Amino acid sequence: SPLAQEIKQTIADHKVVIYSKTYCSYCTRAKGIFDQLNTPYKKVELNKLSDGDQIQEILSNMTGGSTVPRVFINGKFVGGCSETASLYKSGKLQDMFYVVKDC
Amino acid sequence: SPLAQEIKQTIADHKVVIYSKTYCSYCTRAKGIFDQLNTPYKKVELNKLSDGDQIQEILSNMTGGSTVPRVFINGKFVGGCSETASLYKSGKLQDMFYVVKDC
Ligand SMILES: N[C@@H](CCC(=O)N[C@@H](CS)C(=O)NCC(=O)O)C(=O)O
Ligand SMILES: N[C@@H](CCC(=O)N[C@@H](CS)C(=O)NCC(=O)O)C(=O)O
Ligand code: FES
Repeated sequence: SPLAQEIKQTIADHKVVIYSKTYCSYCTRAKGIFDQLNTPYKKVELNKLSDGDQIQEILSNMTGGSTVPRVFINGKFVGGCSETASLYKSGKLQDMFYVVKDC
Repeated sequence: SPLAQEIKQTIADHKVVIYSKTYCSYCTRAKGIFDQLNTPYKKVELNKLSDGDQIQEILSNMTGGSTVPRVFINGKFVGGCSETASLYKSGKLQDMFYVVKDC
């Protein structure tokens, strides 16, 4: 569908995409993590979009779940708030961003 | 107003009252804390009530904020998720429930 294509394009076009709702503290926390890393991200606020429900449904088909936040990095689904926070605490999230050249 | 009276009655009638929304992880967490303590609580799921928005507005007048969760213990406003979690971690929440007789 055109909307599914649009979603796939968004995920391909941005290093980090966060499907979110503006009133949700879990979404605020996920965004805060990327703010901490000084990493730009594309946020899609589903409660502010007329097709927000449809987007959430397509995301459910794509990723197996429809909750927010739904975080994509490098075109891949990474998880929600818990997964993002867990990757951040373990340092694995940072690895997705910084490229250290070998000496 | 009758609705404000109803709210005051609810807060007076139950040891713990949690104003909540069913989809909200912060609300789930607040409820989980009282589940941990094996303490019964009255939950009011605002997104499931036709007058949910009005209740939220009255709560804002009563407590200075309209976010959820909004937790009352012994008829007093205690706070949201952060305050409840903080009281639990410090042991102060438990003190509100167990009465230890002096020897
Ligand atoms: N464990 C998940 C929890 C996600 C979750 O339950 N999100 C809630 C909001 S906090 C949700 O999407 N509820 C349904 C909805 O808003 O459509 C995570 O860490 O992201
Ligand atoms: N720091 C507050 C955060 C409360 C908060 O921002 N709640 C959000 C949902 S997670 C909210 O009520 N948003 C507006 C709404 O749903 O009406 C707490 O610990 O309870
Ligand atoms: S809506 Fe409250 S944490 Fe997501």
